[in-house]
Amino acid sequence: KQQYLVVGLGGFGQNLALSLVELGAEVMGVDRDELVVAEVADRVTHTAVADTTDSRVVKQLGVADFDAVVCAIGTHLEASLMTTLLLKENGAKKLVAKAANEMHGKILSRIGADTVLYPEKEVASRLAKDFMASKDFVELVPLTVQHSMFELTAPKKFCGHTLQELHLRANFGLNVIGLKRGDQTIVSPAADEVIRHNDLMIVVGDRKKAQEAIEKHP
Amino acid sequence: KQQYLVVGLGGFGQNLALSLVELGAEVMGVDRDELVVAEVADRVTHTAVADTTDSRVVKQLGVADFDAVVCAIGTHLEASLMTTLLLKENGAKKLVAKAANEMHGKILSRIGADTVLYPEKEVASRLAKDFMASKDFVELVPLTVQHSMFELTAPKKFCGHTLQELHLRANFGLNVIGLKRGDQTIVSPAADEVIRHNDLMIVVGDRKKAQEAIEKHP
Ligand SMILES: Nc1ncnc2c1ncn2[C@@H]1O[C@H](COP(=O)(O)OP(=O)(O)OP(=O)(O)O)[C@@H](O)[C@H]1O
Ligand SMILES: Nc1ncnc2c1ncn2[C@@H]1O[C@H](COP(=O)(O)OP(=O)(O)OP(=O)(O)O)[C@@H](O)[C@H]1O
Repeated sequence: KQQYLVVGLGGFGQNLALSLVELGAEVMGVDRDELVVAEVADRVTHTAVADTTDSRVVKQLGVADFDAVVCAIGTHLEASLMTTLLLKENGAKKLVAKAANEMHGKILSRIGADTVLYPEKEVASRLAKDFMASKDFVELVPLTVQHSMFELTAPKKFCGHTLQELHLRANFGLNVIGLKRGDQTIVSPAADEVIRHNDLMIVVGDRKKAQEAIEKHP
Repeated sequence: KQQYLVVGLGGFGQNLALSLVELGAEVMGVDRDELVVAEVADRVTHTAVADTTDSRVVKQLGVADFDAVVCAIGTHLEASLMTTLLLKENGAKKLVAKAANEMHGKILSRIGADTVLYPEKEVASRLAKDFMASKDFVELVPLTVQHSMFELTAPKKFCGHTLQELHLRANFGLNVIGLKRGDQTIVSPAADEVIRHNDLMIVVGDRKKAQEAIEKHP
């Protein structure tokens, strides 16, 4: 069974500890604030009220036994750095640390964090992309510099035609892997599937080619 | 040109304002803390130092002119609720608010937020999934209840065979849309592409069938 140590049980740490438990892992949660620990004590495998800037405390956590260790102390910079350093020195196999900003993150990497997370930056950047995304071309997953998986609103010119007739792979190198129609999704649609008005085509291919397909066929 | 109003320029608000500007939008950033506003004033279209719990302040922002308005005041609960209410009353077309926890989020929805965000919860949940994901089956994008796009580590039995020979679509309904080999990604691989040891297959299809493909072919 997978075991994780989460130090710092603020918004991020608590949610992480609880998500891991939900997925079947064993989780040890540590925070110096007893009220915060009390909030999750009954839902997390083990908890402890402790100050992880104290090397004696960290020595006793058995850090090296965990599959991964997460330092989720965000805004208390000194505590975050001290804790991360101690976790690394005590043998953390995989060390993830949450950073409050880029400078903080750089230091965390230098002192031993294998992965540095910027939750606010990540979600802010996703929201900005969602706001700015053109409605008929929504990128879902980038695959390479040129290719990705995206959702295209079926251009009018495609409607009433079968996938076969449209020659999307031949003309644009586009692989239509799915069609969203209302609240139904058809995965791997057949060549004789007829495109209807308002269909959302889930496509894999070159972004520029996909833009061409929308613009050249309005 | 798209225009956005971001109230609260903490970690989340600042990153959002800057990401939007980077994507070509016009952004108005507001915060009551002049030091915080000073940090981004030269990189955001317009800024103002103001207390958005004051209805006279919010009246003057021209809230209804923006494509969307974001209340990024996280931990100051009262300010977050007051501001969200005032933004709604002043005509926000699309109102997004950041919540510190579920209770806060519920209230924000009731008083007018169209979308409530929980950045820490979102990233914590993603990290938990990444930790717990089996190494040879990584889900990338869910498509329907049954189908998704995922990465499969090529089972030994596949290696040395062409995609054609493996009959993955015929036997498992799997559409191999890409192959990751080292740091190269081949999108829409040809039928005569030979699978090599350590190839990561990017596949669209039924999850259970994909698991079967890995297990039945070790
Ligand atoms: N020396 C320490 N030892 C153990 N826990 C600590 C220490 N210093 C701070 N913490 C804990 O870390 C937790 C997270 O810190 P804080 O809430 O400041 O971070 P945040 O980044 O604002 O939180 P969030 O996770 O909500 O985004 C707090 O519950 C705090 O008690
Ligand atoms: N009444 C108000 N009017 C305008 N701005 C406000 C008001 N109250 C708080 N703010 C601003 O909101 C910003 C974000 O608040 P705060 O930093 O507490 O949220 P957070 O959720 O901890 O931040 P983060 O965005 O880093 O996750 C702060 O810069 C603060 O000055």
